[in-house]
Amino acid sequence: QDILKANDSIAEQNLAAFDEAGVYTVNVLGSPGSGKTTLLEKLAEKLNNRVKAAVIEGDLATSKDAERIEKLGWPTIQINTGGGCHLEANMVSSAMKNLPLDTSNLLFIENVGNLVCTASHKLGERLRIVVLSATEGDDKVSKYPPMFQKTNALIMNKADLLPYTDFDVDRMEEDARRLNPDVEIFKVSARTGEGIAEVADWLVAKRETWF
Amino acid sequence: QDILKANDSIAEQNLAAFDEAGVYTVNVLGSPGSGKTTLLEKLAEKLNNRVKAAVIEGDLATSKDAERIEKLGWPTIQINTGGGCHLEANMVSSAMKNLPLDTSNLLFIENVGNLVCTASHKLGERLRIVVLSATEGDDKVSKYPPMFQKTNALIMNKADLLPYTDFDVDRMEEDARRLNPDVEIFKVSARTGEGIAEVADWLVAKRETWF
Ligand SMILES: Nc1nc2c(ncn2[C@@H]2O[C@H](COP(=O)(O)OP(=O)(O)OP(=O)(O)O)[C@@H](O)[C@H]2O)c(=O)[nH]1
Ligand SMILES: Nc1nc2c(ncn2[C@@H]2O[C@H](COP(=O)(O)OP(=O)(O)OP(=O)(O)O)[C@@H](O)[C@H]2O)c(=O)[nH]1
Ligand SMILES: [Mg+2]
Ligand SMILES: [Mg+2]
Ligand SMILES: [Zn+2]
Ligand SMILES: [Zn+2]
Repeated sequence: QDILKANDSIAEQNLAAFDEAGVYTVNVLGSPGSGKTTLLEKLAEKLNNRVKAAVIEGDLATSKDAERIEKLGWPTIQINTGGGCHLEANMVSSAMKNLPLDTSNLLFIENVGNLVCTASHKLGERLRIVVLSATEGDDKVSKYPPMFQKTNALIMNKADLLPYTDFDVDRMEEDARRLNPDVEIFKVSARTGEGIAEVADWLVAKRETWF
Repeated sequence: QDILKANDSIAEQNLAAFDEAGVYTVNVLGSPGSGKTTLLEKLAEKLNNRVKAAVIEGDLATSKDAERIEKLGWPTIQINTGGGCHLEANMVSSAMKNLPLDTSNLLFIENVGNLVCTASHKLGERLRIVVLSATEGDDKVSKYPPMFQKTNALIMNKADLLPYTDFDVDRMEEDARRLNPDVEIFKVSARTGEGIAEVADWLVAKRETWF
């Protein structure tokens, strides 16, 4: 509780710094392999003429995700936690110093793959999106409630694999709205591009509304 | 570190109690939706004449997984962590009291869906298996090393979906053996049953070798 309070106060400082720099910050959450990085890759195509994006990549180890994002031409910083299960606000504070915030207006923070404790650690974001893949099972919303209670959007990814799963989209939606009545729900395939334009439009609109 | 030490000492006590009762305990790990519960459901068919199994189910919320396991006729206890991201040894100590250990010889503990900190919290298990699904991506072994360093077996699940993914099985195997040269690797589909008999045979053999 004290640890979370300390983290939250640093998150507040980050948020103020982002506001000062005119940067709209988005925390991208979801299980390992849900498709967070692939989603960012696909969003780039739809966002590049409309925003100046930068990325903080969080992982236990390797710079694989940062290398993927760099190919998009977006300024990227990789954080390695070593073994830590979630990004913390102080890690974001340090990473921020090495990003061109003055010439950016949208920052994605791809969090460590984790459907649990990433939910309770604010980083200084304005918006949260959770990527849930159709291959994980439709009971994950009810089984991991804090993540879905605390998100602005639920992005159901891998829609292209729905024919090969027993995923009940209606059940996912009902569970999500019961926990979080105002949550935005998108159904996408980061592989085929289906539904990606809608997510991009929503992100651009959220940023413009805030400014 | 002190917290982990305290946890480990309770884990040691659990291990001693399991040995005393002649129960071989298996920690079942993996991301949310990797297929841990489905694997246990499929293993039951192959194990029921050969072992007396019991299960401790760990989740943040709901008893959905315990209800699925109960249908198999195995004694089951559900632990709900509330928000905690991993099972701890003291939770297992309490749960053990409510299981018929004297008439069981194999205990599965299905851990919270999490590829990170479940790796560093011993529960009193003799064996660890990690379920990695072919839909999560072949880079997960290298990106989440502690989990794969500390496991006895890597069970690649959802082999039936391989045709629809870019999962490179060789890369997964190379990364796993580099981190953990003696790791056992199984490729299965908990949906179709492919490869399940081999996992069951290995579990029975591991239990008999230990006794
Ligand atoms: N079929 C299909 N596969 C996808 C889709 N999106 C991502 N994938 C695959 O899913 C795997 C994981 O994708 P990533 O983008 O690495 O997932 P991630 O959430 O960033 O994973 P971590 O950062 O390690 O937590 C890769 O093999 C992708 O090719 C999709 O919409 N459809
Ligand atoms: N296609 C396919 N789907 C599978 C396979 N194994 C499990 N699934 C599906 O994957 C989803 C998740 O399975 P679960 O068994 O609930 O996964 P889990 O690891 O127990 O999830 P948590 O306990 O919530 O962490 C369900 O929709 C299953 O039907 C498989 O081998 N092939
Ligand atoms: Mg990623
Ligand atoms: Mg389960
Ligand atoms: Zn954590
Ligand atoms: Zn944890």
